[in-house]
Amino acid sequence: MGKILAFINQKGGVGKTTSAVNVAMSLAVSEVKTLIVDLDPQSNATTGLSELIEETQKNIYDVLIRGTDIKEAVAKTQFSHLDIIPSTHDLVGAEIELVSIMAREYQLKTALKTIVRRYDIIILDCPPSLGLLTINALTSAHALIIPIQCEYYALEGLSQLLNTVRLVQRHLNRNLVIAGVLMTMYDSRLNLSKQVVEEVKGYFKDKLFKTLIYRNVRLSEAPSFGKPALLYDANSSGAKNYLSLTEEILQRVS
Amino acid sequence: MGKILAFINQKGGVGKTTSAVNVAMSLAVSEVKTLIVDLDPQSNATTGLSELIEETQKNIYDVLIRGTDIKEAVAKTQFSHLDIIPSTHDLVGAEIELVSIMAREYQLKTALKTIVRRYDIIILDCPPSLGLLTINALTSAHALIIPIQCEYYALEGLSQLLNTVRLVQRHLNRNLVIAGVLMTMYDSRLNLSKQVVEEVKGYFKDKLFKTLIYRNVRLSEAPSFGKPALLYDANSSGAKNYLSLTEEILQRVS
Ligand SMILES: Nc1ncnc2c1ncn2[C@@H]1O[C@H](COP(=O)(O)OP(=O)(O)OP(=O)(O)O)[C@@H](O)[C@H]1O
Ligand SMILES: Nc1ncnc2c1ncn2[C@@H]1O[C@H](COP(=O)(O)OP(=O)(O)OP(=O)(O)O)[C@@H](O)[C@H]1O
Ligand SMILES: [Mg+2]
Ligand SMILES: [Mg+2]
Repeated sequence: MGKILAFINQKGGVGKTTSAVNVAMSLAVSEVKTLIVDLDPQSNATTGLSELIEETQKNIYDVLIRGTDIKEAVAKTQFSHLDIIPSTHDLVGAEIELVSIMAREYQLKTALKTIVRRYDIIILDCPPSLGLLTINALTSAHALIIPIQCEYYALEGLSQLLNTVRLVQRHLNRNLVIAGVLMTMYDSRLNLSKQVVEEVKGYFKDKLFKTLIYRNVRLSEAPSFGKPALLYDANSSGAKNYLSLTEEILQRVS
Repeated sequence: MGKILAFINQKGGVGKTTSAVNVAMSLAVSEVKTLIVDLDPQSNATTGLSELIEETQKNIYDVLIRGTDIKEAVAKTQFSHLDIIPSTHDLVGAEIELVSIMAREYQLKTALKTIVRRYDIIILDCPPSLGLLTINALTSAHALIIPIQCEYYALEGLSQLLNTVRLVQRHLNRNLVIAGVLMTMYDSRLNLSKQVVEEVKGYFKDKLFKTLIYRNVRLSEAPSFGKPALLYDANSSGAKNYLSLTEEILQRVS
């Protein structure tokens, strides 16, 4: 029975997509049947995997707003253990369009129910907001991972994020847990990086993943080739960081 | 008569807040009467200037949703040429609450009308989305500045952003122009940075500001002291980059 794992943080540019894409790839090479769902109108996860995708028919907008069967939106990749439900720019209207739909917070959960048995892990990449797309992800997920950039502003929004998680746990998804907190773009030469890690460790304690994702240019180059770092440069620190993170994730969610 | 200038890009973490805060400060020290309005529920701009703010009463949520007089939300800073309208976490609900308000796209424009004469430039910092808060900013603004991070994913969302700008120009704000496109977090050691700049230059031509904002740790340290870079470390490349950018902005918008 598939575990649904959402990557969430309303702060922008903290590494949600980079983490979702690279964890999905690491899972697939470890023979874990994986589906990644791109819930961001910017469609960055769809781009980051575009070289691998065989053929897309429908997308997540069709599923959430037009009521298309989610099976029609699943696209295969070159890897038998990795499928994707792509996003589209049309999704930018979904936040407003969802407002007036009955049971709007459950649209994704209801759709995923019909395919969750086919996968071991389903990964949800979310936009940088706490709107209805992210609420749908939190309502469907078994667990969430919070990527936090090693920057001061990234600490700011955590209390708001945790408030939203608590509200969802109380009203929409009683079983939702925080699988872990992930430090991203760590630069060992900067005091700021070390200070932010200490602060987060003090607050989240052992929820913090032991793996730190170091700043690594290969991670930001890979998307321009439509591939995760593991395929673009398997020897890069970025690819290795995400492989070791994935092992930690499997220990926590299986 | 004040010019309203919005910093907009739905891609997260591209330097909207860092640019809004540091440009506002550079304007104020050049004796340009400046107001900065924080439209982001994360309130990063409010944090980035928190050391300077004297006393806050109301905030932008009170103005947009509760109909409070905008004059009550204006907070003075230690600098006579810099005022701020702070944000609040309550704003996270505003995207949904605005949906059902009459003339929802004009809430900010109507409010700003009553104070625009007091300032030479009003700066709007926006959240990473194309929702109603950003639409309110685009409807009120005379011009917009698009910060673009020197990263591949940052190129992805530009067509969507330009589509939204065109829609706003056609239906909500006929006079809206793009004042300029700003490259941020430029790292001269990385080919990726150079490639992205070339790509943006090819597309936007002389809309691109000549000033590039280089990656500089002082810019990301300053917010933890509640100050813009100019006050935290006036000799930093970050502070100097924003001073020279501000000169370019004044030439374009005056
Ligand atoms: N560890 C890293 N080292 C270097 N660059 C990174 C790293 N992680 C992410 N990046 C780059 O930083 C930028 C932001 O990352 P990403 O787009 O994954 O964040 P996000 O949280 O998904 O952003 P958004 O909030 O817009 O969805 C991207 O250009 C990405 O390539
Ligand atoms: N030139 C720069 N050099 C180094 N760090 C920078 C620079 N510009 C911004 N930063 C840092 O990068 C992070 C993202 O910048 P910022 O928060 O200003 O972006 P944003 O577009 O406002 O993000 P959001 O989409 O969440 O509103 C912040 O932690 C900031 O301190
Ligand atoms: Mg993303
Ligand atoms: Mg910001």
